Amino acid sequence: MSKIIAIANPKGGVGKTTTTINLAASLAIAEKRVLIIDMDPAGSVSYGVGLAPENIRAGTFEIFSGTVNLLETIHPLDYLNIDVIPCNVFSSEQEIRLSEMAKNRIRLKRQLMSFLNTGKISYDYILIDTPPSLNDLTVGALLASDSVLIPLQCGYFALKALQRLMQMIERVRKSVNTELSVEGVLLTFYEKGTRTSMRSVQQAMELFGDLVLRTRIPKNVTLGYAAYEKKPVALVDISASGSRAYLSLAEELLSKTKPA
Amino acid sequence: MSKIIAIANPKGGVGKTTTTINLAASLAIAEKRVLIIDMDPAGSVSYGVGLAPENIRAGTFEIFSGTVNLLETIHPLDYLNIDVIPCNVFSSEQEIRLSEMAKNRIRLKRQLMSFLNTGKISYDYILIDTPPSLNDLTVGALLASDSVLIPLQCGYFALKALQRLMQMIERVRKSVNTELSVEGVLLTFYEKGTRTSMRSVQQAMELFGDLVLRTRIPKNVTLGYAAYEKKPVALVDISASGSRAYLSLAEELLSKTKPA
Ligand SMILES: Nc1ncnc2c1ncn2[C@@H]1O[C@H](COP(=O)(O)OP(=O)(O)OP(=O)(O)O)[C@@H](O)[C@H]1O
Ligand SMILES: Nc1ncnc2c1ncn2[C@@H]1O[C@H](COP(=O)(O)OP(=O)(O)OP(=O)(O)O)[C@@H](O)[C@H]1O
Ligand SMILES: [Mg+2]
Ligand SMILES: [Mg+2]
Repeated sequence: MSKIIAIANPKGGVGKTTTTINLAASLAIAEKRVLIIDMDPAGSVSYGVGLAPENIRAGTFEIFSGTVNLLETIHPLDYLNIDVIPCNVFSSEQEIRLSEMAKNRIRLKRQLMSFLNTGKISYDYILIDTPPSLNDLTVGALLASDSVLIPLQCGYFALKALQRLMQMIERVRKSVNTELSVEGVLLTFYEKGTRTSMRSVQQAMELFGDLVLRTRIPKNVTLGYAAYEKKPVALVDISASGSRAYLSLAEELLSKTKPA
Repeated sequence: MSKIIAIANPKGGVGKTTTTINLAASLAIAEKRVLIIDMDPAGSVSYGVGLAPENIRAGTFEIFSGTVNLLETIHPLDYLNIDVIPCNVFSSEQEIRLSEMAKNRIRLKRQLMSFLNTGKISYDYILIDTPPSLNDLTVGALLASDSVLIPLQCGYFALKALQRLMQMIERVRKSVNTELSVEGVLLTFYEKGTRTSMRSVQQAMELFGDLVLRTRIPKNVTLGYAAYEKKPVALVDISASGSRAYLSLAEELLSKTKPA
């Protein structure tokens, strides 16, 4: 059985895409079979893993338009055992078209369930990157997921964004996806010993208690640089603090999952 | 005649709200009359200027629902000559309701024009903060604006986000707002002398040429800290590099505007 995790926070620039790519890489290094689905028209996942636009045959757009089988949207990476379903939107017409089709919020859940039930490919983890918004694409991802991983940038907290997200999770739980849980709150851009990060840890603990994950992702210039190299940070410099943090995040999540 | 500038970039966390608040403060320090309109349901503007939820009577929600006069949505700040129209969305129901009403994309332009034509209040500058997305709220802001200021974070460029934005600006120009121009591209999180920032400057110049503003906003911890103090950075520490940068941004924009 695959574990499906949505990576979400409507606040922009908190490290959603960076977490999706680097957690996937760390799980793959731990020999898990991983699928990444990109639900953000910005398409940062494909850029960040080096999947060039000209090599994209189909993607999230076709999941909603239903013109191809989900299998056609899957692109294997050549350097790690990770598959990617890119968000293949390259013009504002397509983006408007996708947001109209995404009103059918249950679409991703339906397509994913029927694909997984065929048993053609099985994954240990499916990670879904979401846009910085609470729109139909994000809600569609929440409907399809078992849990939500919430990156939280240390610093001035967009607490309001979190309240909006928690309310939406509640609504989704009451409607179609009663089992949706919070996988954890992940502190990102953490700078040990600074007043800002210490205050953020304290505030996060007060608000979320045990949901705050032990692993904290440090502010690490190699994480930003890895995006230029279009590779997960572990493949750019395994000794970087960002690489070690995402490897320990994978370990922490693996230790939480009860053996199937 | 007011100059209306939308601050937009669909990439999250690049400094849109920080630029809106601190440019407004710098223009007010230069004795200009400024209005900020928040079109982002995250409501970061109100938080960042210290406008508490309990003091908000009406805002962007009522602009679209039409239940009050636009004058009712205006909240003057007590420490600088700045008025704010907050994005007063506090639940996911209201947020869904606002995004439905925002389909009437021309609404903001119409409401703003008819209000300004009454001459009750006149502003030198109206700055519109937008959400990290190319949704109806952002497009509505572009329809109502004279120009777009594009914050661009130094580092890994979300070039795709820019392409989407430029395409949308083109569409808006061809439809209702033929005069929409690019006010400029503003480099943010700039770190003098680092490889990443040097490369970003070079890439921005290649892509945007003269549209790249001379002022660059440095990465400055006081800018992040000012958000905790709920004040523009110039009022927290006028000697901080972030304060000086936004004051010089105001000067650069003022020198570009031909006297009315
Ligand atoms: N821990 C970190 N240390 C340093 N830089 C980081 C870190 N995490 C992310 N970054 C950089 O910060 C920027 C924002 O990260 P990212 O794009 O992953 O955020 P996001 O939440 O996905 O943004 P969006 O809301 O636009 O989807 C990127 O340039 C990324 O390379
Ligand atoms: N030049 C800077 N130096 C340091 N920190 C900054 C700078 N500009 C912004 N910040 C901080 O970075 C974070 C993101 O900035 P901000 O919220 O203004 O971006 P945004 O583009 O409005 O985000 P969103 O896409 O969520 O609306 C905030 O915590 C802010 O305080
Ligand atoms: Mg992202
Ligand atoms: Mg903002």
